[in-house]
Amino acid sequence: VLNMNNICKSYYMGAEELEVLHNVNLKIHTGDFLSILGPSGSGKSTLMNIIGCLDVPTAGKYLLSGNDIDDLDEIELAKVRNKEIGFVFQSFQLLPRISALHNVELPLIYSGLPSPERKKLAGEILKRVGLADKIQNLPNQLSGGQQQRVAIARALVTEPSILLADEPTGALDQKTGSQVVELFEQLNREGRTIIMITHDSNIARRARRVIHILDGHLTEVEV
Amino acid sequence: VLNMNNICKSYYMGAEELEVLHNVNLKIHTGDFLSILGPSGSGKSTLMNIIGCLDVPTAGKYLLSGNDIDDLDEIELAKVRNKEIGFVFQSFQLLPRISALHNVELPLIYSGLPSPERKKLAGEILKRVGLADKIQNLPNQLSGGQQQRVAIARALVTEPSILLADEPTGALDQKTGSQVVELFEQLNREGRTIIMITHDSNIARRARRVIHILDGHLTEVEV
Ligand SMILES: Nc1ncnc2c1ncn2[C@@H]1O[C@H](COP(=O)(O)OP(=O)(O)OP(=O)(O)O)[C@@H](O)[C@H]1O
Ligand SMILES: Nc1ncnc2c1ncn2[C@@H]1O[C@H](COP(=O)(O)OP(=O)(O)OP(=O)(O)O)[C@@H](O)[C@H]1O
Ligand SMILES: [Mg+2]
Ligand SMILES: [Mg+2]
Repeated sequence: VLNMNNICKSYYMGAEELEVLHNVNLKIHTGDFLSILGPSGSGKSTLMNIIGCLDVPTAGKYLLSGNDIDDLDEIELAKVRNKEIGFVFQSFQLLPRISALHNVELPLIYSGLPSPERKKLAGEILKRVGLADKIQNLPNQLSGGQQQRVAIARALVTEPSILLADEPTGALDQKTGSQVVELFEQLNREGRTIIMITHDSNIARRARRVIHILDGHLTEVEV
Repeated sequence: VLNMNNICKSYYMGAEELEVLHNVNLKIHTGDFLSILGPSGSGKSTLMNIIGCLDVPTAGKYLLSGNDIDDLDEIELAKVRNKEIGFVFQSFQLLPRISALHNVELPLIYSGLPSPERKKLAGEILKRVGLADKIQNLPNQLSGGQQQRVAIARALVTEPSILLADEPTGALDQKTGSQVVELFEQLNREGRTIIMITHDSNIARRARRVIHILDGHLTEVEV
């Protein structure tokens, strides 16, 4: 479903160029459960943003569901993103002035679902991540790990075929983090593709494929 | 240096009251190295904010360095905070429009240090957390774990006698996280008091005292 060929990514700061991803080659098949491990600053979020079509590579070919993303304009890219991909951001990116429930409902508004159904689906997924009694809280009325779980619920509410999770358990204790991974395992059994960045080798081990990244170079490790 | 007696803390949302800390009793001595473990939503950050005088308890007595914080007004509280306490926030709280170096220099500006010395001290601590080549980057030009390390550097640059760190390794890989804890261990050998919230039992074990928190109740565990 996803085929990256010699992907490079550079950031530019003033006159300086910093190449962060060097000729990354990665094939992911529908239904894969993949984890990406690597030190801080090694290029994981950069890679994830390109996989999720939130950023474009500086060079190389990226085919998503058979579409070459170079051929897609902004509108088509947004359509692919909203329809197929659920993204859990490393920094959560919740809207600060609306409740947990409204944050999770947001992606369903874009897909045109009427309000009673939206509230029902959003409430159910918030319950599944253990936040049934926090749905009316604003983000600043939630703990760090509760905010992270709202971000996870928001990514899952549209039932995406591909879930991209950037350090989804970073703010969670062992038990709560394990419950989140159980949720991902269940989604994967339903046939969804899961790509998870993590620093926790216990969490990484629960995937079926493990990719290591070091200074923007990938190596696959036998699981 | 720190004595909490029957501390309670409630949050109010509209007409609802949620008591998060229930009769917390905690004594911390100068030079202690303490870690606080507990599930997401159990009250760790709430407790840390009261310890760091960023929030006031709803009931109970809190003596910091012999001062009853009830007797201190806003200005005196801020003075104690800036002089004695370094705080690493769970959400980093970096200023987005200034560089890593300027973010770390900020606390030194309040203490009236001239610019060349400030830049030197800020540059040194950023080097110690592994960010020598990132000092001019803005926060959104840094990875999650790099932002966290800037927040750690900012808390340490004033050489506080008490360091409060709320999940200081949450965004860091094993090796980088361990280097940060080594830095804390060194500061503790110099006599500084370290209080660290963490979800990682490997990290917690490196402290000399371990406190568990569950639903706002504390228990101390033998290390
Ligand atoms: N907008 C940017 N401008 C310049 N450099 C950037 C930018 N964004 C990221 N970088 C740099 O690119 C490198 C890779 O960043 P990235 O966020 O992908 O790392 P990461 O593997 O996700 O790290 P972490 O585990 O700390 O989140 C880092 O050294 C970072 O400083
Ligand atoms: N401003 C607020 N208003 C209402 N409730 C709040 C507020 N801040 C925190 N809470 C609630 O208080 C409880 C404790 O929050 P706290 O941030 O102390 O937890 P925590 O132990 O730090 O969790 P985490 O490990 O997820 O960071 C949570 O259930 C949270 O929803
Ligand atoms: Mg990252
Ligand atoms: Mg917290």
